[in-house]
Amino acid sequence: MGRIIAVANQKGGVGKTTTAINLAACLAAAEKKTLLLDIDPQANATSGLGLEKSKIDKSMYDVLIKDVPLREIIVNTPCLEIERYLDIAPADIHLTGAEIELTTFNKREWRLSASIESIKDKYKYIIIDSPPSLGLLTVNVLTAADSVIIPIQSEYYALEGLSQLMSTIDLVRERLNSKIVIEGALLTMFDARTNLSREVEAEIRKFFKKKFFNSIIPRNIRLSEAPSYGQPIIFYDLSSKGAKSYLKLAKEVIKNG
Amino acid sequence: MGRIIAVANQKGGVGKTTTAINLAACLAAAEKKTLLLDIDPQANATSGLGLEKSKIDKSMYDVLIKDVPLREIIVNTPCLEIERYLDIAPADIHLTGAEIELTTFNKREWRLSASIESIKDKYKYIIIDSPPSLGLLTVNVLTAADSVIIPIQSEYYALEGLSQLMSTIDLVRERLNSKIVIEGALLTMFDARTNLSREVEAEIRKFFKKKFFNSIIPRNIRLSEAPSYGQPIIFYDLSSKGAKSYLKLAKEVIKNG
Ligand SMILES: Nc1ncnc2c1ncn2[C@@H]1O[C@H](COP(=O)(O)OP(=O)(O)OP(=O)(O)O)[C@@H](O)[C@H]1O
Ligand SMILES: Nc1ncnc2c1ncn2[C@@H]1O[C@H](COP(=O)(O)OP(=O)(O)OP(=O)(O)O)[C@@H](O)[C@H]1O
Ligand SMILES: [Mg+2]
Ligand SMILES: [Mg+2]
Repeated sequence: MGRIIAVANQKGGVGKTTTAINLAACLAAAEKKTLLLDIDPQANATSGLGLEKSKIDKSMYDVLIKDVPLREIIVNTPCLEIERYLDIAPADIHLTGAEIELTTFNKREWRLSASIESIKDKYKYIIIDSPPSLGLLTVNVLTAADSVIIPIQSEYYALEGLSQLMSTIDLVRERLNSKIVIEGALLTMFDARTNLSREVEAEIRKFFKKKFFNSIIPRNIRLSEAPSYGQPIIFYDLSSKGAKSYLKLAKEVIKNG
Repeated sequence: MGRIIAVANQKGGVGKTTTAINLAACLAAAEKKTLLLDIDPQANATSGLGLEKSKIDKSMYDVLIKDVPLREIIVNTPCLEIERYLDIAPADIHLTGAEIELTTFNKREWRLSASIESIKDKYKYIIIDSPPSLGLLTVNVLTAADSVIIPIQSEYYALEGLSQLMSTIDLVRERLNSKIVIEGALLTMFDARTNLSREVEAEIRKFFKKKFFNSIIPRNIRLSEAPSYGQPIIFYDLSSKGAKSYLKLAKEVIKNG
């Protein structure tokens, strides 16, 4: 059952949360039972799907640090259209301290992987949104994951951090999780009119070779408006370029198995 | 002498590095002796100013963890136009492990502040670029700083993290650094044509009241092209909107003292 897909890149603001939310929503719309797991202390995936921070009782902090079983924190999505197929394991502000607290635990890289074991078979896909760093929270995500989607903004700095990310993934594969593979690199905020986007695309294709999604996410203002309504793009504006590109991405992920 | 200004916001991709590099370059162009200090493991400020990662012998990692004096790692900027006024304390990839290593040190929040003491009087301004997190590296930056510039992308998620950032700054002021003040909130990647940008602007002005820079940084492709040439915007394209807005910001910072 459940395929665990991490969405990770330590570079900030590259579209990790936007990808995690919209991929999870498109998979649910395709009637695949999906869990969106938010490990980022900013809890953007949690609020971007319309969950109110004040209504969240327990979060991923309680799972990672207080040994609360994952199924006790899982809530159903507020999006009625896909409520039968999409659940969320919310994050909250306490996760900010989790990285330092985790350093004192035994088997600290395995906390997330161990917590997912008990619910893994309830879902076809488990999508995990990570914070912009390569600290213990992201290492936990990579240790739990079957594969990784790497969103890459079509900008210069986005190229800089790739070798650091790849060597971290290699290290996790050698020492913590031998099964992890690259699901694919995903170009985000792509603007075909600029040389910069096209230059970055050429570099990324060379770097990732076959591990490159055909779907490219264009820069699209509707994608950045949707979270303020707590909705995935397919329910905020199905006719937008953003919605079409994430539906295409979900099709590719489903085709991969 | 030296005013220490942190550029901080845990939200990723909001323009921290772009602001740190271009503000430092504009201050140097105004013949104010400036040090740009890069504490981000991604080392984007270091490469964005044209320093080659392979040529960097020692970095901020060695200062924070190995007690190397800060003056030993400081290099002069490769930008000939401002080489008499701009120095850089580079970051490198080893900083990724620094957060975990710092947890074991005594007075771990003070490591940066203590290291700056010895060189503080050599500069009029010390600008510090921080990583996208509220972990020990950013706490070190806030503990060392006299004031904080908060770049805010004109987007929904950028609003979400502000109360978390403000409570961290308040906590640092209470327990670690009573002198720290907000230098100002700086709107970045602003696109006056979109409702989203204008809505976020209204919210930010309400939130920050007087602590709000008049300068607003527009979305400007030249700003994202400049780092691939290792140049600040005022030398890459002085006629661009990006250059004009950062020159205006530098004037405001100089006016503040
Ligand atoms: N394709 C797109 N077109 C336009 N705006 C986008 C697109 N993708 C994301 N955005 C916006 O860009 C900003 C950054 O995206 P997002 O927050 O998803 O990145 P992230 O990698 O999760 O950031 P962080 O590193 O802080 O976790 C957000 O305000 C989001 O709404
Ligand atoms: N005003 C602007 N107009 C257009 N592009 C911009 C602007 N400011 C920054 N950028 C680009 O947006 C991206 C994010 O900016 P930057 O890297 O400075 O943010 P950051 O907050 O330092 O990110 P991180 O959280 O990863 O440290 C970069 O590719 C940068 O070149
Ligand atoms: Mg995010
Ligand atoms: Mg940066």
